[in-house]
Amino acid sequence: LVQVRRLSKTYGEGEAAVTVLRALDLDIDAGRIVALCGPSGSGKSTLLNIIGCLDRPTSGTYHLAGQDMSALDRTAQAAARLTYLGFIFQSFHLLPDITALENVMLPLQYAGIPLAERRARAESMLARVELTDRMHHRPNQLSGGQKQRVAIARACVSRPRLLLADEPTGALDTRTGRAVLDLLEEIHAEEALTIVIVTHDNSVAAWAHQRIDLRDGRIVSSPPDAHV
Amino acid sequence: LVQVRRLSKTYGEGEAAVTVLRALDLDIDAGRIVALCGPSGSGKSTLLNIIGCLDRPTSGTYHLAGQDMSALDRTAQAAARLTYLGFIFQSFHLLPDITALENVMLPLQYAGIPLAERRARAESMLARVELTDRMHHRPNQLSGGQKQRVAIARACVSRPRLLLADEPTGALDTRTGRAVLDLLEEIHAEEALTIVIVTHDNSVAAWAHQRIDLRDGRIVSSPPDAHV
Ligand SMILES: Nc1ncnc2c1ncn2[C@@H]1O[C@H](COP(=O)(O)OP(=O)(O)OP(=O)(O)O)[C@@H](O)[C@H]1O
Ligand SMILES: Nc1ncnc2c1ncn2[C@@H]1O[C@H](COP(=O)(O)OP(=O)(O)OP(=O)(O)O)[C@@H](O)[C@H]1O
Ligand SMILES: [Mg+2]
Ligand SMILES: [Mg+2]
Repeated sequence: LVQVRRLSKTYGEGEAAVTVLRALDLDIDAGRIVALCGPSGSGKSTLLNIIGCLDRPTSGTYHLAGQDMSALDRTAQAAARLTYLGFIFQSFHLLPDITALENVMLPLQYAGIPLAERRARAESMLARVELTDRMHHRPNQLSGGQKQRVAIARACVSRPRLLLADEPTGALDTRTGRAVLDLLEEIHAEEALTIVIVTHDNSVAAWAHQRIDLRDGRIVSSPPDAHV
Repeated sequence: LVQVRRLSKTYGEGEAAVTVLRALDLDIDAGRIVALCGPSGSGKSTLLNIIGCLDRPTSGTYHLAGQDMSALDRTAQAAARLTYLGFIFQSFHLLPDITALENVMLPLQYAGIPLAERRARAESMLARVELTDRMHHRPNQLSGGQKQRVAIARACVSRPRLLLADEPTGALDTRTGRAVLDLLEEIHAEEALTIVIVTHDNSVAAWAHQRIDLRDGRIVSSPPDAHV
């Protein structure tokens, strides 16, 4: 499903250039749950953003379901994100002026789903992350872990084919984090969802099917082709 | 050092009222390291903000070093925060248009410290959180864990008497998180710094002198007077 070849990413130029990803190769089969681990600053979010079509590599190729994503223009990339991808951001990126429920309903609006069904599906997803009693709060009326769960619900509600999760349990206590993993596992079982989950938590990495380690922009500890 | 009596906090009014803290009692001796734990949404950040003079209780009292903080006006509260308190926010709150180094220098500027010394102390603190090679980056050029470390350096550089840390290792890998705890332990040893650290990480709670558990706005698992 995901095929990355000789992927590199450099910020800045000349003396100020910072190379963050270094000619990475990576293959992820459909339906796999892959944990992406590594030290702070090693390039995990950068790699996830490129896979999620939120950023472009400096060089190398990225194919999603056989399609060369670097060949797409911005409009086509945005369409791919809407129909195919779900993204849970490390800093959540909720819309501040609408409620948790309205935030979760938003991806379904772009998909043209009628109001009653949008509301029902969003309420159901918020119940699954245990936020029913906070769904009419706006983000600044929510705790850190509550905002994280809204971001999780929003990413899952549109039933994506590929879910990209950047440290989705980072702000959660153990029990709530486990409830989130249970939710992801249920959706995975229902739909053979492919999941790439960046995490610092070894128990989350152990929960995944396979673990990939990143260090200084290189994959260091997985099978020779990094085929998972 | 910290004395909280019958502290309550309620947001909203009437039907929309949400009671987040419920008549809490808490005593923290100077020089102690206290871990504050509890489920997502239990009131940890709210309690920390009140202790840090960033918010006011709905009822009850809070004394810091014998002084009734609820009796202070906004200006006096701001002065207390500058001279006495260091705060590491759950969402960092770095100034986006200046570099990491400039962010860390900022508290010293308010203290009237000359430029050369501000720079030297900020560079030293950034080195202790392993960010020397990123100190001229702005926050949007930093990873999640790098931003967290800038927030940590900024809170420590002014040598506060009371450090309030809201999940300071949440975005960090195990090794970097351990380096942060080592830094806090060194400063604590140098100056008998009092630390209240909100955390979901049991190894961080174990590192502290004492652990307090919060559940639905009440302290549930510590000695009868919650005296630590
Ligand atoms: N402005 C507000 N209006 C209404 N409710 C609020 C407001 N701010 C916070 N809350 C509620 O207060 C409760 C406690 O929030 P707090 O941020 O203290 O939790 P927390 O223990 O820090 O959680 P986490 O571990 O998720 O960070 C939450 O249930 C939240 O929804
Ligand atoms: N716009 C930018 N300009 C320069 N360097 C950048 C920029 N954005 C990110 N970086 C650098 O890229 C590196 C990788 O960042 P990335 O966010 O991918 O790390 P990460 O593995 O997700 O870290 P964390 O675990 O701390 O979230 C970091 O060292 C960061 O300083
Ligand atoms: Mg990251
Ligand atoms: Mg919190």
